[in-house]
Amino acid sequence: MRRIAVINQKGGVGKTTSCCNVGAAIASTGRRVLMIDLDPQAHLSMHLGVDPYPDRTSVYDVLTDNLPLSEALIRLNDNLHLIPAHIDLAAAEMELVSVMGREVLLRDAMPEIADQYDVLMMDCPPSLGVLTINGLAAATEVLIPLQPHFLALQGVGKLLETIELVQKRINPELVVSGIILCMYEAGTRLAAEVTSDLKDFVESSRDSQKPWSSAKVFDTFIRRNIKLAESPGYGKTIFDYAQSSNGAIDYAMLAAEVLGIEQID
Amino acid sequence: MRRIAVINQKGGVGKTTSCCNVGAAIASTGRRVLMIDLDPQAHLSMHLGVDPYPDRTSVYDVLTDNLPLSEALIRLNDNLHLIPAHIDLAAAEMELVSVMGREVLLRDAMPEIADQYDVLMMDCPPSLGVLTINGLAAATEVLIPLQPHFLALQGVGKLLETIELVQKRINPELVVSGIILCMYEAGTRLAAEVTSDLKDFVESSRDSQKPWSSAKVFDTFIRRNIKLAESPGYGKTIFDYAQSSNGAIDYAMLAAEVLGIEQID
Ligand SMILES: Nc1ncnc2c1ncn2[C@@H]1O[C@H](COP(=O)(O)OP(=O)(O)OP(=O)(O)O)[C@@H](O)[C@H]1O
Ligand SMILES: Nc1ncnc2c1ncn2[C@@H]1O[C@H](COP(=O)(O)OP(=O)(O)OP(=O)(O)O)[C@@H](O)[C@H]1O
Ligand SMILES: [Mg+2]
Ligand SMILES: [Mg+2]
Repeated sequence: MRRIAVINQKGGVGKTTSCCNVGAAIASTGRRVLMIDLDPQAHLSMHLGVDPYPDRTSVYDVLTDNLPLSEALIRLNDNLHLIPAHIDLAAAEMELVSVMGREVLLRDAMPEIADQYDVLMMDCPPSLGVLTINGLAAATEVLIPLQPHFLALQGVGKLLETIELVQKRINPELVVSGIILCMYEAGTRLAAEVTSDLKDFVESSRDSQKPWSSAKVFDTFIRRNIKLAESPGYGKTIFDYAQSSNGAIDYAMLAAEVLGIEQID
Repeated sequence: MRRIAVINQKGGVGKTTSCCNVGAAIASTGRRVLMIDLDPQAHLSMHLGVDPYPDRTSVYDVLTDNLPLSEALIRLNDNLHLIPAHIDLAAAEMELVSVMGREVLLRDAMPEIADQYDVLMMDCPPSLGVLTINGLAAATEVLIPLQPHFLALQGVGKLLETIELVQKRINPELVVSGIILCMYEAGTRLAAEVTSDLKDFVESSRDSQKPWSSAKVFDTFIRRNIKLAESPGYGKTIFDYAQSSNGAIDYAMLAAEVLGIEQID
């Protein structure tokens, strides 16, 4: 099972939109996909039409009560399941502060479902706290969505530092597989410059021993498309909401690239 | 002295861009403006060409060492001064956890400079932690930048709850003066719908006793403009970087609205 953590401590860069739509595109190929919403904001859950109402079982119960994943999951369709988030996750940071092995609680829940899915995707909150660390500890790989803006580059160093710490101390197999350029303003010099800086950086790490030494900047850029911003309001993926939009085209292409296949229809 | 906190716990919604450019436009009218960068990311400082190098005196020293504001400030021009941020602010949350009156440390530093400026603007990090609370405690009013997207509306309730708590327990004179629509995708139905929802909400609070009962949704929307994303990379305000761009036009109009005057040239 490929276990993918979608991570960036910067807010509003496209983590949830990417997790939702890449996951849905992968599921459309017949592969079995489980999504886990690790964000107290519960935006992935909402994006998939699952309202985080107060009594709903969620990943919060998995982390704080050892609830098995199978008891928290929701079947969206045959190939796409979701473990929703819950507002109580906001308190998890505090509640888990002195719990033994608090960074690996999610990883410990993995074995139960290891042979039931082909791909696991975890949407993380915009922070490097215990929820995101649980995502990193449970993952085999990291996808980093990024907006090609000057200020966006400033946070990448800290993010990579954290990934390296988790890889060294908790999860030796963790790698950064790729950087996703989101909200790409096509035709602007800024997007081209930032993209080129990122590619240089990734190239220069090729012979290093860093967890990002084999990372790529995906060739597929996700262009700005209002349909992508509208679809969460309907609780639908871009493919159910506007299947011929640029947003759907771009995310299908990106998912194909993530899978290493030609294309997804 | 009008003391304005620019606040939204959601990331990447335009807080820094708004603080920088509204502040600069206000200063261009001859009013004396002090900006305080309360974000460990130090994006406001960078936006104004001030690199947060390791030994620089900053607002961190004001909060943790009682350094007077006058000893941390940088004169950008005669009317525009800045108290920069510093990476060490990231540790402030932890360091201040058991300090008596930790929410009013910045407010306590205000008297020294009270008659030296006409407007104070504080750029807050994307969180509701101790740094943002210091901004709220030191402020007379709050500006809330917001991206007119569905998911953006989800966080507003929590933000207003926090503002109300601060107003009740720490700062009775605090009001929300306005909501700034940033990164406005003109001509889209989504932006129009979210804007209309926000206006309805604000109208319905008119007779309440809430701190937002006299808030307005500013008529000036800040349209998406790549120049606004480029200018931080040059350490310049939009007026120094691209004075005839839509970004400059919009922020000058918004600043005029904030001041309650006809226009700014
Ligand atoms: N390519 C795009 N074009 C237009 N809007 C987009 C695009 N990608 C995402 N959005 C919108 O931008 C906003 C931020 O995206 P998203 O929620 O995916 O970011 P995030 O990194 O998950 O944010 P957070 O840090 O709050 O979790 C959302 O309102 C989303 O609908
Ligand atoms: N109207 C706009 N058009 C295009 N780009 C914009 C606009 N406003 C802001 N940006 C860019 O979008 C990104 C986010 O804006 P900004 O940094 O002001 O948000 P923020 O709320 O301060 O983020 P944070 O939560 O990280 O502090 C930045 O790269 C900025 O340069
Ligand atoms: Mg998200
Ligand atoms: Mg900011």
